[in-house]
Amino acid sequence: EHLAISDVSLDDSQARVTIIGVPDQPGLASRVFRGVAEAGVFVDMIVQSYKGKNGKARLSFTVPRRQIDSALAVTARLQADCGFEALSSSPSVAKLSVSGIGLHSHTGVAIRMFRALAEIGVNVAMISTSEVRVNVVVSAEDGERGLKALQEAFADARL
Amino acid sequence: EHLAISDVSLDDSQARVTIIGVPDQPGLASRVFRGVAEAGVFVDMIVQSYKGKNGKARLSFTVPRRQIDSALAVTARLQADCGFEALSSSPSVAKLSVSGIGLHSHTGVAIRMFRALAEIGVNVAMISTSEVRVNVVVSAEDGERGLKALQEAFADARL
Ligand SMILES: C[C@@H](O)[C@H](N)C(=O)O
Ligand SMILES: C[C@@H](O)[C@H](N)C(=O)O
Repeated sequence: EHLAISDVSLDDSQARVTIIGVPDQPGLASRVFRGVAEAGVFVDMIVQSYKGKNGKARLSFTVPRRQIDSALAVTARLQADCGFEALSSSPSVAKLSVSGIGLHSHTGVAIRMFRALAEIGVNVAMISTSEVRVNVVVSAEDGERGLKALQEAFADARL
Repeated sequence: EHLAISDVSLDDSQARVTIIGVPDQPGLASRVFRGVAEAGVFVDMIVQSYKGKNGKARLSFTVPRRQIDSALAVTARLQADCGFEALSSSPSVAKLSVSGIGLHSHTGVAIRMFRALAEIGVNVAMISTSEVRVNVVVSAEDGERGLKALQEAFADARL
């Protein structure tokens, strides 16, 4: 498979907020992110996987590390109103990104990323793919060595 | 806020697979997606939100509708080996996408999307954002009216 990679990068400026047990009804995502934006918090990655057996969704998002306290304050205030089961967060995470060119390459890109990170024992905490880019979140400690592993794994495919 | 939107689109060719209760250890994502690729299934969107209170992750991905059976066969075969708690799927979903230009617009894009869908009572089932694009999955029945609502919501921002 011919992969054409334009960029492999590490963003270690982010923190993570996860809302566990979000009622899966229209309007909740809008309330959460409007509240976070009104508090002046800049959200980077937003990820929601499909609901679980209990019918509740799980929303994760990343914010600049210096804004984690205001992001948590907003979600904690919404918790009672919206019926969230729990909040979890991390003061620092690392986002690893690989950008490919063309629709058919992003699956190949994802598979190669997951394999490269698995081989060095790095756990993938969040995944978000789009047509031209695959983003994964790993622990802050794994950022640098994750980046090195991905640079090697894609060395032959760089544009 | 000046939003610059290059595209609002609906892809109603996809189906969804969700693996509930994935052990959150290095290597699992690699095994799943290598298995799915070896079965010749083309994966479009991959989403993993952060693990829940039970320490297990939840992986959702979309595949062409005609390939849902082989995708489920692969994940069912892996279920016992990898210790997945459950599988869920949908034979048809609708992916709504809005592409923005420039880093600072994608949060504004996401908020406007969520609000537009909330106002017409469309439930957001999955979310995946990247720097230039926001993808949400809704039910197949909500695809067309979701697209119309987004076209109106972003009419003033189209490039
Ligand atoms: C769940 C899955 O992503 C796992 N954490 C892995 O690294 O492969
Ligand atoms: C969980 C959240 O995304 C909800 N389903 C909504 O539509 O807002």
